[in-house]
Amino acid sequence: MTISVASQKGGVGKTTTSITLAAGLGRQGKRVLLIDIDSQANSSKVLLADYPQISKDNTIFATILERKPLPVHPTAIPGVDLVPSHILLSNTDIELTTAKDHREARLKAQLDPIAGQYDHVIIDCPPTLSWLTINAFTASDKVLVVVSPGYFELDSINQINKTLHEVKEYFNPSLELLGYLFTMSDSTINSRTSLQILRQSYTSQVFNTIIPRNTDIRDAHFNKTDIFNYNPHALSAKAYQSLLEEIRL
Amino acid sequence: MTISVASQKGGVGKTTTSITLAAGLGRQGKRVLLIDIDSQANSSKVLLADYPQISKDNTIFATILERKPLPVHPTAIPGVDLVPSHILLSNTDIELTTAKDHREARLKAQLDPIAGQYDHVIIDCPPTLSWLTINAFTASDKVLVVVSPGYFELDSINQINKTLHEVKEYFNPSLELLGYLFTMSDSTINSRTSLQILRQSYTSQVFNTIIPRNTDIRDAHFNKTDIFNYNPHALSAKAYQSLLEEIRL
Ligand SMILES: Nc1ncnc2c1ncn2[C@@H]1O[C@H](COP(=O)(O)OP(=O)(O)OP(=O)(O)O)[C@@H](O)[C@H]1O
Ligand SMILES: Nc1ncnc2c1ncn2[C@@H]1O[C@H](COP(=O)(O)OP(=O)(O)OP(=O)(O)O)[C@@H](O)[C@H]1O
Ligand SMILES: [Mg+2]
Ligand SMILES: [Mg+2]
Repeated sequence: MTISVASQKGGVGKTTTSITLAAGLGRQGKRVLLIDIDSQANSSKVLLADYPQISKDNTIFATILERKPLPVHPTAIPGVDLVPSHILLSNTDIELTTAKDHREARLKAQLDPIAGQYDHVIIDCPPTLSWLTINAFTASDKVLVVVSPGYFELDSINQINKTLHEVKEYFNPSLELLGYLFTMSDSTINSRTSLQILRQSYTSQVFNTIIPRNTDIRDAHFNKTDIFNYNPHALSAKAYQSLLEEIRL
Repeated sequence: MTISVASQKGGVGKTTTSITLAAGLGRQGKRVLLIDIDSQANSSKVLLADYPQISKDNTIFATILERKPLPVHPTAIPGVDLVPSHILLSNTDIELTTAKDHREARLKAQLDPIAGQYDHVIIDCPPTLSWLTINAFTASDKVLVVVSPGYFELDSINQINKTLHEVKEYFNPSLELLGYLFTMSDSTINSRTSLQILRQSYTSQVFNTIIPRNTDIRDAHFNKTDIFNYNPHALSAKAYQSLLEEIRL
């Protein structure tokens, strides 16, 4: 299954969720491909020790802008490969505008031939609803929308739903929402209210599993590793573990 | 003075800082224009009660895509006007690509004629380094870069510096960094380490004022108001107050 992890709202935990799901699945013995399509390249910088030496032709830049096969790199996590991103990806919208081909399907065209080698593909999306996110959705079976506490965060769901429906109508009829994941939950009234509003508005589509705010996650990223490797007993590691069980990937 | 509040990293506090600085200056009796150039329109939704009824022709969409004058709306905060954003702004990169004019200066062209009516102009930027951020930087005197604790957040400074220097070289020679604002500071080792790294790397350019993580901020946004109006005694309100004194606007 190919899953896009998305939200237009910045800083809600898209990269964290992508890395953690990929690592969790890899540790279960599954073959996983993590695709970083955000020009910040946060997933790439955590999982590829030699990321700074990688040229743009060896990143997803080559696939999106030059329609070349996906450059796949092994990572230190058992079973997990990665297609890294590149800062020049931020020029994609500009480049794709005048493309004559199906610009929404550049990722899909290169993913389809290799997807069979993996049990799961996870796509870490940028905090925008640009051609990159449209490419990710066109290549995906499901979208996992990440929401953290707050007014802006809840408000962002409307727009991502519109984008999901547009891609489903025009480019990928089988695209479905996997669910809404509530992250960075804390003990404040604001967090509880946010979760309540989310559950009232979207009921069955909200995962039962909640990811707590847990500084171990940030520490894991500083150490360029995933939370299972950094501290498997961390509250957030256990929560992501139960999310994997809930999604039954 | 015109200040862009920016970072490619999502969720670091750009919108919060923009709203709070504008509100703080307004309460000091200054005339302030807040420009929302992020298609999420978070600043707009907090400060304009009638935002949902506003058509795209009455937002910055008209300025950026149709080169019309900036639509200025009064807000409930004394002295603060707002130019709202619109979701269709997310198509800007696509639209501006084939523009024959100076596409980096569409905002500047319409801001210059009215900037004199205000003591300060603040621009809330999106979490991307696209034509919208380039327009904001081209129209600005200074850039305030927001950083919250974490590896991704610290890493994002390199790229925003590159964009600042590119705009300075090609479009706006007088553009300068105002400084780095550390926000959402908490009592974790990770937060202390992040601040230490920031201060070691950028020393004199880091504001002395630190903004603490403080749930009152999120509550203020839920109540569609600024922190000074919601709880002037909140830790974060006092911190933003001391930031205003430190910047001496
Ligand atoms: N459950 C959590 N508890 C505490 N910190 C977290 C948690 N999840 C993520 N973080 C931290 O919060 C910050 C934002 O998370 P992350 O970068 O994954 O979000 P994102 O949605 O990918 O951001 P962007 O929109 O910039 O791509 C990071 O510093 C990350 O380490
Ligand atoms: N000092 C703070 N303490 C606690 N919460 C905060 C603080 N500053 C901002 N927030 C909250 O954190 C979230 C992210 O802040 P904000 O939306 O201002 O960031 P942003 O950089 O504008 O995000 P984006 O990249 O999506 O534009 C919001 O829910 C906001 O209410
Ligand atoms: Mg990310
Ligand atoms: Mg914002």
